[in-house]
Amino acid sequence: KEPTVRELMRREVVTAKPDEKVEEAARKLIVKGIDHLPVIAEDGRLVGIVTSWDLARAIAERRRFLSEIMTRRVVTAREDETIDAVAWRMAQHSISGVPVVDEEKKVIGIITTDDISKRLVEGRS
Amino acid sequence: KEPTVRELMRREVVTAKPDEKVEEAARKLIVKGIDHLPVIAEDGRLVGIVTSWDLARAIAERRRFLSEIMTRRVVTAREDETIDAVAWRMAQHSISGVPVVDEEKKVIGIITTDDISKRLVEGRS
Ligand SMILES: C[S@@+](CC[C@H](N)C(=O)[O-])C[C@H]1O[C@@H](n2cnc3c(N)ncnc32)[C@H](O)[C@@H]1O
Ligand SMILES: C[S@@+](CC[C@H](N)C(=O)[O-])C[C@H]1O[C@@H](n2cnc3c(N)ncnc32)[C@H](O)[C@@H]1O
Repeated sequence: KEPTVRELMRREVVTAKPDEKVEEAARKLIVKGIDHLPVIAEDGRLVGIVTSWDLARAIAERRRFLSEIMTRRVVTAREDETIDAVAWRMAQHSISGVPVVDEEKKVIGIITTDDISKRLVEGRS
Repeated sequence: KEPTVRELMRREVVTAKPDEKVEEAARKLIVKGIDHLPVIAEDGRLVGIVTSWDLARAIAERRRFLSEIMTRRVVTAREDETIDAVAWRMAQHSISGVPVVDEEKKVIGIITTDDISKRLVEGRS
């Protein structure tokens, strides 16, 4: 049987707010050793995503707030999708990770190419 | 037959120098849409690696030169290794990419978990 997103996703998701400073977001990524921060508005809606790559862009473009560098059209996944479908979607968009959302678009997890690559090995051993 | 690193690695490798400014490295990552920069000394030796995650750290710790943030003990791969072996090594070290080196430790390519995840899908279709 094909593995699903539900089996591989991480449920503990570190997030950020649009008015947060770039420096605060950087500290969150470093403390947790992660690369992705879904950006959540006051009302709980997913309004963007920021990766360590966007923070590199903040350096190159001297930006100070997440709202200036975050990507607003977020590519996501649902937990009942196959790993294949999500790996394909990430390859199409040249991205390394997607938030997993429920039917109300609430973020319930995150899955990255690191998780998929790791599965490839675990699946064989 | 198991796929090898040689089949999946990218041969065009963007690199940096240890005395380069963080801002210059950030621009290189942004222009190419990549996350990894092997750091090469004047004599051509691989002396470190910097990722977009390290640049996030440069923001959090207010550092200005690559020599201050680069990782010096670089995890690498050889081109005749299997994808499995390299995916396992990256999972063990919680890293997303490794430079591919020849027998003289010269960098001849790079392979990331994005490349491995993409292969998983291509392999099935
Ligand atoms: C093209 S990717 C390449 C660099 C890196 N691998 C990464 O995923 O960020 C860089 C851009 O993709 C965006 N991005 C990453 N994950 C995303 C997602 N799930 N939905 C939309 N954009 C995303 C980032 O915000 C960033 O601007
Ligand atoms: C633990 S990883 C997690 C974040 C991110 N996924 C990444 O790979 O950078 C972050 C650290 O791993 C280091 N790193 C990344 N690739 C490496 C490699 N091939 N060899 C040694 N260190 C590496 C980076 O320099 C960074 O300090």
